[in-house]
Amino acid sequence: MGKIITIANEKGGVGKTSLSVNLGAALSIRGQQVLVIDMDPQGNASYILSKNAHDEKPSMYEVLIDKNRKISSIVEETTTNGLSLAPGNLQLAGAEIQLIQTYGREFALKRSFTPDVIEAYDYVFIDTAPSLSLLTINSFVAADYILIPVFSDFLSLVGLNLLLDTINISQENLGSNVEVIGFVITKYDCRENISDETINLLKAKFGNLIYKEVIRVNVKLKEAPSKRQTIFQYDPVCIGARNYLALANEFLNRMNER
Amino acid sequence: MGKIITIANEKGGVGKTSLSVNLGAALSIRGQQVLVIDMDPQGNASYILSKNAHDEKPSMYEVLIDKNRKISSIVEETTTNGLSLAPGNLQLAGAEIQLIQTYGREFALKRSFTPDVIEAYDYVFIDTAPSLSLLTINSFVAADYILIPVFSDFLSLVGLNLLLDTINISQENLGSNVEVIGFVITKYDCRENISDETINLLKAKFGNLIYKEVIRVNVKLKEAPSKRQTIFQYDPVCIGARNYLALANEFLNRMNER
Ligand SMILES: Nc1ncnc2c1ncn2[C@@H]1O[C@H](COP(=O)(O)OP(=O)(O)OP(=O)(O)O)[C@@H](O)[C@H]1O
Ligand SMILES: Nc1ncnc2c1ncn2[C@@H]1O[C@H](COP(=O)(O)OP(=O)(O)OP(=O)(O)O)[C@@H](O)[C@H]1O
Ligand SMILES: [Mg+2]
Ligand SMILES: [Mg+2]
Repeated sequence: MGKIITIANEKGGVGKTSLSVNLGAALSIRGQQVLVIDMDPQGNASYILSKNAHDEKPSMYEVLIDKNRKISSIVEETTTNGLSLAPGNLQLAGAEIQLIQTYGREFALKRSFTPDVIEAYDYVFIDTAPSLSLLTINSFVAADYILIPVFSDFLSLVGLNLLLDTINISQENLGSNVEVIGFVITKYDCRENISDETINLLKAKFGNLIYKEVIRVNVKLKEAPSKRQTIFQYDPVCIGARNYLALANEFLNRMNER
Repeated sequence: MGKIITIANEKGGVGKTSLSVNLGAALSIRGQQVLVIDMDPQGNASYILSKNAHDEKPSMYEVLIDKNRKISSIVEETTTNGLSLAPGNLQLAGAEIQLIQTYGREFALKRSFTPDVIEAYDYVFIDTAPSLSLLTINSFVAADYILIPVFSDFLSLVGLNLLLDTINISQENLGSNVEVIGFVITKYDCRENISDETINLLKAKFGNLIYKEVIRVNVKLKEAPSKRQTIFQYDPVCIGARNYLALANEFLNRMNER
């Protein structure tokens, strides 16, 4: 039975896509079957993982708007074994406006998770846009767990209360059982004091929810997306690749303890 | 007659707030009267500039929803002379849903720009959220110009076509005269090849629209927001402060040439 994990933080540029793509790839290297669903109209995860440009092909937009369209009909293989993609593109922004008028608008994504999808994968990661929009609410309601990436800078902490409040609303008003299972520091620079200050603030507030494995700042992680590659394809021995493998181990250990 | 400039890029974490706050402050140091309007529900610009927490006070939410509420009634002084703030907060996310059902929903912000506001300032900067939502469309329609911040990494280039298409739509469908006046590189790391690669790609595509002055990567720019300070208050002699002053000069020169 696959677990569905939404990667979310409305603060922009804090490593949501990097985490979805590279943790997904690291888990597939560890033998897990992983699906990445791109629910961000920017389509950055799709840009990195898709073998071909998909603006004309059906994507998550069709799945949300057409009840008869299954996720399995849009899933494509990536160049990483064991890692599949359900692409998103800018039409998703249109889905947002169309869904607002419908009944059960917050459940469109959950409705599309038929048993054939869930049983085919060990883990499903949902990459979200940097906003608490209806698409992101859909991703909260459809998920079992939420993983929150943060950069070790102060502004990425400021909005966490709003994020947690919105998750609470999904639980109370929409009957979702989704649970925050952790925070991942996706860019740590040991040379900067602000990094340690920020991490200490996070640990003081969220304790063991903060993953022990951090991803160090690493230019390779910035370069890999320009080649449309995961960190493992771009430079499998760099610190970024090793950090993501260690993170995958911690992730699996934490999941097994549940 | 003040010029209204929207700072926008749906890519998250590329320096929208940093540019709004620090270019605004640099211009006020150069003797200009500047207003920063926070149209991002995250309220990061308000967090940095506001003298007091404003979740309970009226903000841009009230201005958009209540036709009788003027911007001037919510404007507050900041601790920087010549720099004022029209705060935003998380209620703005509610304005998005409420506005969608109304006629002329894209013009709510433009309607609130009465002559008393425009004439009181030399420049009005509008900080936006990392999404092409109705609030951001409002910011396109209400503005004279758009300034686009980019980080020198590849993913912040991928979404630029979508941004420019959306600006086009505002011009064609909503009769807005808004014009993109430039791209600012808000974080340049001369030690990374990806930075030069990205800048060359931008210059090849957008030519002279790319501002010559770049903001170098500088940890002080990361630290200043945690103290709720502009870069000039935090460390007026650091490279970040000098870069923003040079940027303000180029900005004024370009504005005078128009
Ligand atoms: N550990 C790291 N070291 C250096 N750069 C990193 C690291 N992790 C991510 N990056 C880079 O930081 C930028 C932002 O990351 P990413 O795009 O994954 O964030 P995001 O939260 O998905 O952004 P958005 O809010 O736009 O969806 C990207 O260019 C990415 O390559
Ligand atoms: N030149 C720079 N050097 C180092 N850090 C920088 C620089 N410019 C901005 N930053 C930091 O990068 C982070 C992202 O910047 P900022 O929050 O201004 O981006 P944004 O586009 O407003 O984000 P969002 O999409 O969430 O609104 C902040 O922590 C900021 O302090
Ligand atoms: Mg992303
Ligand atoms: Mg911002």
